[in-house]
Amino acid sequence: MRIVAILNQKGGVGKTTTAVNLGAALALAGRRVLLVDCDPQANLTDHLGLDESVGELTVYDVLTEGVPIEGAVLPTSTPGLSVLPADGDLAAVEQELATEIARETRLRRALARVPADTYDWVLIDCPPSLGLLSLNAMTAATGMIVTVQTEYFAMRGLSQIDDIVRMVQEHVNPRLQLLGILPTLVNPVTRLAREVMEEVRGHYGPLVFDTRIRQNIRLAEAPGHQSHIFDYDPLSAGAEDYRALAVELEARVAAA
Amino acid sequence: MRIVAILNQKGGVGKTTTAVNLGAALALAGRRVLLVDCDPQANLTDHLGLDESVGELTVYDVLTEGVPIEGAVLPTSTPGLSVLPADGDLAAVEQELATEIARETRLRRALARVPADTYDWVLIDCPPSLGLLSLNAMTAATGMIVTVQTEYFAMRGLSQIDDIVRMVQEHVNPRLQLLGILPTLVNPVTRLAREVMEEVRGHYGPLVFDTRIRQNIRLAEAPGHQSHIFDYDPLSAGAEDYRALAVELEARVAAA
Ligand SMILES: Nc1ncnc2c1ncn2[C@@H]1O[C@H](COP(=O)(O)OP(=O)(O)OP(=O)(O)O)[C@@H](O)[C@H]1O
Ligand SMILES: Nc1ncnc2c1ncn2[C@@H]1O[C@H](COP(=O)(O)OP(=O)(O)OP(=O)(O)O)[C@@H](O)[C@H]1O
Ligand SMILES: [Mg+2]
Ligand SMILES: [Mg+2]
Repeated sequence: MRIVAILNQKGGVGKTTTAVNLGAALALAGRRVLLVDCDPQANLTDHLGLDESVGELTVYDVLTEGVPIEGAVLPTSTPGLSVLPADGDLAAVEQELATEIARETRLRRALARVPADTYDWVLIDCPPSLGLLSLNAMTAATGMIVTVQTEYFAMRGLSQIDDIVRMVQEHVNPRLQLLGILPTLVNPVTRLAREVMEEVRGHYGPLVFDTRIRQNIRLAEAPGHQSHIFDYDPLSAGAEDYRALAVELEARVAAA
Repeated sequence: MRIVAILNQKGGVGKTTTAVNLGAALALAGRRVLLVDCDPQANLTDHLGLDESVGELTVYDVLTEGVPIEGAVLPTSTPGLSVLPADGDLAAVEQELATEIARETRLRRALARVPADTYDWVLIDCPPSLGLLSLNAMTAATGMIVTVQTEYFAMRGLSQIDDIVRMVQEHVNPRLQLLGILPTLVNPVTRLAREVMEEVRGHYGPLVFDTRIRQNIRLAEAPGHQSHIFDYDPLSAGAEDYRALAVELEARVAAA
C-alpha cells in the first residue's frame, strides 16, 4: 500500500485536481485507490459529487474519535476508486487536537489498521497550509508529490517545503520520500512558465516529473459535472496528461 | 480610514494580487494606503520585494505582543503605499493565541491606535482559510471584498463566506459590510467563466463589481520583478483592470 501526500501550502496549484485525476487514472489502470480528503473545504469530496452522500462519518471522525477508516469510506462510480470524505467539521481539528497526545500520527495509525492489501494506492489531498492536517498526511505517507504551478509564488514556497520534509523525516517519519515535483497549470508557450520550470529543475533536477499537467479548461470544468476527467472528457489534454503521470509514477516507484 | 479585508478561503484566487494592485492603484491616485500582510506565506511582502527588508517587527509582533503598527510598517518605492509585513512566524499565531483573551480583536485594536488620518485605505490580505487570521481581518474591517476566480470551487466557497460574515456581524463587528464580489482570473471567452459569473450574479446581484480582473500574464510576472503592475507594465490589461477597480471602489464607498 503506497501512501502519497499531495502537497503545496500555496493555494490553487492543482493539488485537488491532481489527487482526483491521478487517482482515477490509477483506478482505471486496475489499481485499488483510496483518495483521502484532508481539506476542511472538502473540494475533493465535492469534485466527485460525494458531498451530498457524506454520512455521519468523515475523516474528521477518523482523526478525532479513532473511527476505523472503513466506517467512513465511500465508493465512487469508478470501480477501484474510493473516497474518505471531508466536511467542514475538519476545520476544528487543529484546535480540538491542540492539546492531545500524538496529534500528528493519527492518520498514520488509522491507515495502519486498514488490512494491508485493501488498497494499492492511497492519495491524500492536503489543504493550502503546513498545519496539523498536512503534518498528519506527511507523517502517514510513504511518499509525497509537490504540485507546482509554474508561476512565481508556488515556486517560492518550495524552500519552506524542503525544511518541513526534513523535519518530518528526522522526527516522525524517516521513510517519507519526495517522489517528485509535478509542474501544474503549465502554459507551455509563456516565458514565465519556462523560467519557473528552469528554476525548479535547477533545484530539483531528476525529481521533477517529465509529465507536465498543462492548462486545460476541461480539468476546470470537470468538477462542475461531479466527474474526474476520464468520465468528463477522456480525449482531452488533461486526461492525456494525468494518464501519463500515472504511468510515470508507477515506473518511478517500481524502479525505487 | 477605510479598512478592507480581501477574502476567500479558496486558494489561488487573486487575493494577494488584488491587495497589491488595488492598493497601488489607490496610492497612485493620491491616497495613503497601508497593505497588511496577514498570511504566514507572506506572498504580499514578497510581491513588493520587502521580504529582505523585513526587520525584527512584523504583523506577528503586532498581534501577539501588541507592538504598535508604526513600529513595523515599511515604505515602498511608491509614495503613499506602505506595507505591514508578514513572515513565517505568523504561522504560529493560531496556536499561540489559542488560549488568549480577545484573540479576534487584536488587529482591530492595533489599527484603532493608529492616528485617524494616517491612512485613507487599509487593505488586509488574508490567507486561504477561515481561521484566526482571517477572523482578525474581518473583525478589524469596515468592509470586505471577496475575490472569486470564475471557476467551480471558488464559487462553491461563497456560501461558507456568507455564514461567517453573518457570524462576525452578529458577534464582533456589526459594521462589517460586504463591499463587493470581485471576479478574478476571468477568461472572458470561456463558457465556464460565463456560467460561474451568471451563478455569482444570480446570488449577489449588484454586489458583484462591474470591473472584472481578466487573466493577464503580466499580473503573474510582476511579482518576479518585485513590482506592482503599474511599475511593471502600466499599459497592460491588468493595470487597466485594477485602475478601473480603484475608481469603482471609491465610487461605491462614496455613494454608501
Ligand atoms: N491543469 C489545469 N488546467 C485548468 N484548470 C485547472 C488545472 N488544474 C487545476 N485547475 C483549476 O484551477 C483551480 C485550482 O485547482 P485546485 O483546486 O486543484 O488547486 P488546489 O491546490 O487543490 O487548491 P487549494 O489550495 O485551494 O486546495 C480549480 O478551479 C481547478 O479546477
Ligand atoms: N488576473 C490574473 N491574471 C494572471 N495571473 C494572475 C491573475 N491574478 C493572479 N494571478 C496569479 O495567479 C496566482 C494566484 O494568485 P494569488 O497568489 O494572488 O492568489 P491568492 O488568492 O492570494 O492565493 P493564496 O490563497 O495562496 O494566498 C499567482 O501566481 C498570481 O501571480
Ligand atoms: Mg485543493
Ligand atoms: Mg495570497
